Amino acid sequence: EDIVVSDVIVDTTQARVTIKNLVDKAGIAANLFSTVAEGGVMVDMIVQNVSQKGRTNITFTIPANDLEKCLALVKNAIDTSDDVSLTHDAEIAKISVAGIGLRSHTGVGEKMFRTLSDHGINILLVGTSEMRMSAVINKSQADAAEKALCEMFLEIEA
Amino acid sequence: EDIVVSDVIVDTTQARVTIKNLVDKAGIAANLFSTVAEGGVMVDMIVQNVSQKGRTNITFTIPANDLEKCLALVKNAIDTSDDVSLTHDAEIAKISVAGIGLRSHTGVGEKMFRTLSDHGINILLVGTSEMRMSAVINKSQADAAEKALCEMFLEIEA
Ligand SMILES: C[C@@H](O)[C@H](N)C(=O)O
Ligand SMILES: C[C@@H](O)[C@H](N)C(=O)O
Repeated sequence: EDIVVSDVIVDTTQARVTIKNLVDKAGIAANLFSTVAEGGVMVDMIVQNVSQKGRTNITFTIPANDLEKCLALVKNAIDTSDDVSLTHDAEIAKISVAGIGLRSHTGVGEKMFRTLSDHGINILLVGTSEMRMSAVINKSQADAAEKALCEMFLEIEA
Repeated sequence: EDIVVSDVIVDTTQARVTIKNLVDKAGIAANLFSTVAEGGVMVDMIVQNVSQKGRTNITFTIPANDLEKCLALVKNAIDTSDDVSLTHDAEIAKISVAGIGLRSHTGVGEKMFRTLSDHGINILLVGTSEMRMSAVINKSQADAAEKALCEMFLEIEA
């Protein structure tokens, strides 16, 4: 019954960048990602939750090797006088469960999160789509997460 | 040069639910999504950004027809005495740009956000993966967004 999941992917090559307290108005995301793209940095995951009091945070992941360059680019683009700030984390792993029609199988997200929590793994960031559910966790737990998710979804002793 | 994008999808059948101020520790996401799944509500997008002061928000989208049921389920599952609260929005559209290898083409996210901002469309929520970039916007702007994104990515006068 778990055949909808075709793959478990663990990526330990990325870093997280978060811009905090951005004004939630049209054009802000466009400007940010233009800056990063023009700097030649490739962005993988992008996560933005709903705003509170007109402000929100945008987090994205990039190759860890580009972290210095990316932080420099973004620092020039943000308005620190407006309380916008920057955080980053190089000690992450991005784990993804890939398949088809994940939405119509209510069990996948729940199983993925339960599997991680059963192993005491805290979920730092989540972004999902119909074909891929991705969570960012601490890099030190990447192997444990991979093993547990492979056992859960692929019936493999990884 | 835009052939990596194969589809522009606009979904106006969903609603957004956000649980605010959750404790950021292992097991919280698992409990939340178990509750929703056991109630028979199918979850599509899930977005969680990084925590601040040990707390974070989780947002997810569901069929708009399940909103009442979902809110009732979640209210029972959260600890309002711990300042955890619930918000929702039925007036959303989820717009997605789908393709292959979106990560390695730095232009796609930037173009998607720029196209929306050029039309004055504010981006409320973002969750992306290598094959699909999704943004939630106000439902009233769904047609404008679809037209603009089809013109940008599919060279169609939609
Ligand atoms: C925060 C950012 O996404 C903003 N809402 C925008 O549309 O660009
Ligand atoms: C907030 C929630 O995702 C929590 N970090 C968990 O792992 O369940």
